[in-house]
Amino acid sequence: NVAHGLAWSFYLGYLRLVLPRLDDNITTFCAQDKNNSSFLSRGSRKLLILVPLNANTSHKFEDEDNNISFYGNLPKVEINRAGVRQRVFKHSVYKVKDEHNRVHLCVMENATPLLTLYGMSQESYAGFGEAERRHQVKLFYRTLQEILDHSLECRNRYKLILLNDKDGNDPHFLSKAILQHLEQQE
Amino acid sequence: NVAHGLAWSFYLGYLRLVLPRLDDNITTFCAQDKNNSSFLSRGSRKLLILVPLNANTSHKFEDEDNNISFYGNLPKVEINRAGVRQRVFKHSVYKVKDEHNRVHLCVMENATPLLTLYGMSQESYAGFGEAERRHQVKLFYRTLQEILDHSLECRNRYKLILLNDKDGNDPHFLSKAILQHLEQQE
Ligand SMILES: Nc1nc(=O)c2ncn([C@@H]3O[C@@H]4COP(=O)(O)O[C@H]5[C@@H](O)[C@H](n6cnc7c(N)ncnc76)O[C@@H]5COP(=O)(O)O[C@@H]3[C@@H]4O)c2[nH]1
Repeated sequence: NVAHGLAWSFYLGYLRLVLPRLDDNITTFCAQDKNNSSFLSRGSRKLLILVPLNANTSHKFEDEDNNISFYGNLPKVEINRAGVRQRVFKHSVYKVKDEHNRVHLCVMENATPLLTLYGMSQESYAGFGEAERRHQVKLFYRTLQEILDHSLECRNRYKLILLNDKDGNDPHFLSKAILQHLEQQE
Repeated sequence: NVAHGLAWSFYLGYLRLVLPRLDDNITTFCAQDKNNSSFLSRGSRKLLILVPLNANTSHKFEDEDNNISFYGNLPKVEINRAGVRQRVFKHSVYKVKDEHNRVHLCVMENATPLLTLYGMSQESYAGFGEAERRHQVKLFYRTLQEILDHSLECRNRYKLILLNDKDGNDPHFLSKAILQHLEQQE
């Protein structure tokens, strides 16, 4: 089952390495940030992991929704991995504007393994259609949720956000979905 | 099948992005290298991808075999991926000494997805034993070989090296295996 392995890969090869260091990285970022923006007043100190059901993840959120803008990158993490010296891991910080024009800061990214599911559904001999891909995305989400629930090192350091397909042509579908999840945790 | 998805992920999310740029990166590295070492006289301009059958990949080759030493990192590649701005990809260059004490330069790393296979066999509820893991490594190797054979962008830019288990306690098992493959291509 492709999704099963990708969820484990995402946890063992990434989340387990980066989530324990996230809070310190945010603290360093705030200390260095000249605008003195605060993650605490509005936003989240957890990694928001977006899981779009259609698996077609964008590479730049601001192209999808202009209420989202890139704010900066957290300090990079460097780890020796499988023969690659000082492999770099970093997260991007985004500003998300709500309907009252207030700004929320959050660290977020799409779940990269979804790009593999999408890519496989495009390659004819990977043996993978669009219906199967959707099923695999749901399986990826459930498996990842279960793995993270059992993980002590990652507890309270992430938020998994399953995104339904865009409804119609709402240009602020993405920011609204994110803000809804940010409010839920307060 | 876990290995099937991991092979596709390794290709779609990594090799397909980095292999086309490898030769230029090596050229830049040689130009900047004060020692003026040459990849052309002895060594390889292909990415050596090591696939150890026991999946227990080391993070530092020199810890395994002191005929191998870290030489430097190629110029980093930065790509916007799934919301991570300027995600960094880099390869490490190693010096490998042969039995006549001559030095060969090569770009190599362990196939990172093997770390996932190894990790899964250690987590009790991933549902994965050691015998199954070995089978998955072979399946990973065969699937990856087939994907790369079909890939125009990656042609001639890599060498897949399947490593059997260390025979006994040969401290130079790894360097010998690599050198054997380097000679094969001449
Ligand atoms: N040697 C090596 N150097 C790299 O820079 C690299 N980047 C990816 N990979 C391997 O390629 C495949 C596809 O990667 P993808 O990004 O879809 O999944 C990745 C991705 O979802 C997440 N991840 C890993 N590193 C990062 C990172 N730096 N930023 C964001 N996500 C990351 O965790 C998954 C597993 O990572 P790895 O277990 O290291 O192996 C990957 C994987 O087998 C790499 N392998």
